[in-house]
Amino acid sequence: MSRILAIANQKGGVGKTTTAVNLAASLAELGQRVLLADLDPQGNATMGAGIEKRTALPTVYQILLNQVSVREARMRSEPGHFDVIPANRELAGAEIDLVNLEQRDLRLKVALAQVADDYDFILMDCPPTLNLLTVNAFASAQSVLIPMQCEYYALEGLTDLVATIKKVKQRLNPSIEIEGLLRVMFDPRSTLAQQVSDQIKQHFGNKVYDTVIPRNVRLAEAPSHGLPVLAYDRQCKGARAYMELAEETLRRAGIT
Amino acid sequence: MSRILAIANQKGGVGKTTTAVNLAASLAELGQRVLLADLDPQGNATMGAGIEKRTALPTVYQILLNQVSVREARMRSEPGHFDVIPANRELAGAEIDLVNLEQRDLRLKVALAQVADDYDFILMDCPPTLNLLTVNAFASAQSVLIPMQCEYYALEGLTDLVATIKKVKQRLNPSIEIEGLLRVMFDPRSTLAQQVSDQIKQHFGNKVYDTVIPRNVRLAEAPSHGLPVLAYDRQCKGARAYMELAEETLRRAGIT
Ligand SMILES: Nc1ncnc2c1ncn2[C@@H]1O[C@H](COP(=O)(O)OP(=O)(O)OP(=O)(O)O)[C@@H](O)[C@H]1O
Ligand SMILES: Nc1ncnc2c1ncn2[C@@H]1O[C@H](COP(=O)(O)OP(=O)(O)OP(=O)(O)O)[C@@H](O)[C@H]1O
Ligand SMILES: [Mg+2]
Ligand SMILES: [Mg+2]
Repeated sequence: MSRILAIANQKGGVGKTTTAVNLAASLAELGQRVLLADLDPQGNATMGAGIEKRTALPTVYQILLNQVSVREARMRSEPGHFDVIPANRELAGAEIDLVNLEQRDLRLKVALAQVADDYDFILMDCPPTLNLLTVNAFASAQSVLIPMQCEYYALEGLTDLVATIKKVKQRLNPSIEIEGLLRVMFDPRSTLAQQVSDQIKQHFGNKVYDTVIPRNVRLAEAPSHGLPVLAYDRQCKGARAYMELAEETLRRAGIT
Repeated sequence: MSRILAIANQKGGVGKTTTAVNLAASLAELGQRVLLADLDPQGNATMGAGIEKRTALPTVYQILLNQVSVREARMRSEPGHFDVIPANRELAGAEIDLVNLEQRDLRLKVALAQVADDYDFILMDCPPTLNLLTVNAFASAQSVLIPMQCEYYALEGLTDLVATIKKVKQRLNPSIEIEGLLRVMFDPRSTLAQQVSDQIKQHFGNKVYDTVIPRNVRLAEAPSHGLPVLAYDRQCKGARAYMELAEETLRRAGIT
């Protein structure tokens, strides 16, 4: 039975895709069978895993419209050693296409259930908005990993994110929990970052991951080569941090 | 007649809100009458201008549902010396509420037209997604200011953004243009940033603003005090860069 994890935060640019791609690759490195579902019309996770999004067909869009199964749409990320459900800008139409359809919130959950036994982990990279795509991810997930920058707007946005997770818990998925908050692009010399970090520790306690992802330019360079950072520069600070996160994820899941 | 500018990029965290709030304050400092419309359910521009989003009512949401006019919803940003149409998470429901309504793409344009003579500039802070809210902004705007970080995913996203602007130009607003691309959080020591900067100059030519916004922590601190950076620390690099941008914006508009 796989662990299904949504990687979400409606605040933009906080490291959701970077976390999704590199956690997937690091878990694969530790012997886990991983599926990464890209739910963002930007298709960044698809590209970051080395797959050309513009020619990918079918994508998660066709899965949500019940036209194909996950088995038919999944592709292999060669450099990452995990499977990917690709996405591209066609997905931007999903919100309007799905809104009047049956079971619009549960389509992804039903589709992923068919392949649950093939994987140890299923990760979902969410778009920077609390829309039907993110709700589909929350309806499918056992828990939510929340990447966040330790800055004001990202802190501000947590209230709305937690409120949305609570609503999904009541209406669609009673077992959803917050897996943890991951501090990303963390600069220990910044007073603002320290203050925000203290506030989230106070509020979320041990839900805050011990692993902290530092700002490391190699993480920003790797996707331009279509590579997870482990395949781009395995000794850099960013690669080591994501390996540490993968180990902490396994510990938290009781797998060691 | 006011100049109406959409500040948009579906890539998250590239400095849209920081640009919207600080360009508004800097234009006001130069004697312009400015309205800032917050179109993001995150309500960051509302908070960054010093207005409490959680108690703001009516907001842009009621304007889009044709329940109130802009005159009834606008508030004053005391520290910024500009007017604001506030937003909060209630707006997240707009996509679903508007989708089956008449003139769903033109509601904002019609509402803003009623106050066009009150302002020299109307700026719109867009959410990190190419949805109905952003389309409403594009339908209302004469041009689009595109903040961007000089990194791979942001570069990647320009294709989809330009394609969306073209579609709006054909269907809804024949006069829309790209006003310019603004390099934000620019680190001149980074080779990646230099490479991406060269690529956008090659592709967009003089549409790339001369003004470059450096990474400056004061820009990230100011919103936690509900202040534009001009009111928080007017001598810092960030404040000076946005004043420079305001001057360049006036030059480009033929106002000096
Ligand atoms: N730890 C890091 N150090 C340096 N750069 C990083 C780091 N994490 C992410 N980045 C870069 O910061 C930018 C934002 O990260 P990313 O795109 O992963 O965020 P996101 O939350 O997925 O954004 P969106 O909201 O658009 O989906 C990207 O250009 C990425 O390469
Ligand atoms: N030039 C800068 N120097 C340092 N920090 C900055 C700068 N510009 C923006 N920031 C910070 O970076 C983060 C992202 O900026 P901002 O929220 O303005 O981007 P955005 O594009 O509006 O994000 P979203 O996609 O969520 O709407 C914020 O925490 C902001 O305070
Ligand atoms: Mg992303
Ligand atoms: Mg914003």
